[in-house]
Amino acid sequence: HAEFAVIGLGRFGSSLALTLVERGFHVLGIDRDQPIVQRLADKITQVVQLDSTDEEALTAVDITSFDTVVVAIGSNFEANLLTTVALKALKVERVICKALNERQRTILLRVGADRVILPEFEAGARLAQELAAPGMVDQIALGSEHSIIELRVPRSLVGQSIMEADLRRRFGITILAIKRNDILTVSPPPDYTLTNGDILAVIGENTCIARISALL
Amino acid sequence: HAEFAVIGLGRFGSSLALTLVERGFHVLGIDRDQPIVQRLADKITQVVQLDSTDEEALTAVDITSFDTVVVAIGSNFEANLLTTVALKALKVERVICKALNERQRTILLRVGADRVILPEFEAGARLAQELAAPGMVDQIALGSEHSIIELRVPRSLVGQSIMEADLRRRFGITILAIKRNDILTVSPPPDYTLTNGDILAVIGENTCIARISALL
Ligand SMILES: Nc1ncnc2c1ncn2[C@@H]1O[C@H](COP(=O)(O)OP(=O)(O)OP(=O)(O)O)[C@@H](O)[C@H]1O
Ligand SMILES: Nc1ncnc2c1ncn2[C@@H]1O[C@H](COP(=O)(O)OP(=O)(O)OP(=O)(O)O)[C@@H](O)[C@H]1O
Repeated sequence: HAEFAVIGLGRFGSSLALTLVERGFHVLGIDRDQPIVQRLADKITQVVQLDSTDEEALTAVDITSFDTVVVAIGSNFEANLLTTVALKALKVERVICKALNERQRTILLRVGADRVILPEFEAGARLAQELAAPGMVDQIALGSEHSIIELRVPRSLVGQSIMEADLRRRFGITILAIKRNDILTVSPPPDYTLTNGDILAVIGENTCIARISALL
Repeated sequence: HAEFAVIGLGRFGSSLALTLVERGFHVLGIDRDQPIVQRLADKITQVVQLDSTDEEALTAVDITSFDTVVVAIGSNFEANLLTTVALKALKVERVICKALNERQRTILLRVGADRVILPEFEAGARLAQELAAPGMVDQIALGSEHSIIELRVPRSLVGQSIMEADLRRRFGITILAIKRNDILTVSPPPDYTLTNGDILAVIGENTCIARISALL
């Protein structure tokens, strides 16, 4: 059963820790700021005040017993870097770091971070994808070549049956399921009539997916 | 054809603007800091230096001609708020704001922001979801009751045919597609043998999805 330690309980770190607790995981929260530790004390499994650049302090809380330690310190890069180096020296299995830019990411990976996240940049790119394809509700990549996307039925297809819409021939995509209000139809039949408000889950190669997005 | 203006070209704002430009959209970037404007001048369709709390300056760049304006100013809440108020007074159609906490979000919505994003909090929650279900590659919600999830085939199912795995009866989920290396099989047949490394795209009610996540 995985256990997590989160060092740095700012916006990113605290929401990470609280969400993991919500999911039933044991979380140790660490921050050097006493008011922050106090505020979260009864919301996270265990919260301690310590300076994470101090290897002895990390050892004292048995940091290596955690499968994953997240270093969620952004604006103090030196503390972030020293903490990451300390965690890897103590042989913590997986260390995930926040960073503020690519230069920091490169350095952290070089000193042994297993993964580095740039939350603000990723959030900006994510919002852009959403704004760029407003009819598209969501999408997941299936390998590097294919995607499943969820989209509102395009106006130009409303009233057509699946057979008439002819999506496989026109766009190379297959409708996996359709959600109409609360009813889900998996592998809908060819005579199913597409109705305004239907949510379609379709699968196809990424180039094909791009072409249907143009319909939206 | 939608056009976007992004006010505040920090990490969140700049990556939003650059990603929209990559997607072929016309973007106006605004920042009061000259070095930032200079650095992005040849990467964004159009970049201007101005103080976004100045309604006249906003009018001078024809801000109402943009369908969507994003206020990506975080640490200066007063500027964020005044800018949002100015944009709505000028009747900008859609205003999306960044905010640093729930209190700021409430205030911005109250003065007319159409949507408020908390990027660091959302990034923390998103990482938590990923860490919480490591066998699960990705997921999309299909309405409030169902999800499509992409998962690595659980070890306990390797070597079984789809019929033997009996996922619909055991877990209430349907396999929509399977990716093996670069081959995608949509609606795989009952005699398809699940192999180590296969990526499954399955659909089901959220409670059922939670139960198969326990297998991972
Ligand atoms: N050496 C350290 N040991 C423990 N905690 C630390 C240390 N340095 C910073 N912190 C804590 O990390 C938290 C987050 O740090 P900071 O605010 O610098 O990052 P941020 O990236 O701006 O945060 P946010 O996630 O809110 O965007 C703060 O609560 C701070 O007290
Ligand atoms: N009144 C203003 N008019 C125009 N630009 C502004 C104004 N106030 C702040 N900015 C710009 O907004 C940008 C982002 O602001 P700030 O750094 O405060 O936000 P942040 O949320 O910390 O950024 P990040 O997206 O990097 O996390 C900065 O480049 C700053 O110059």
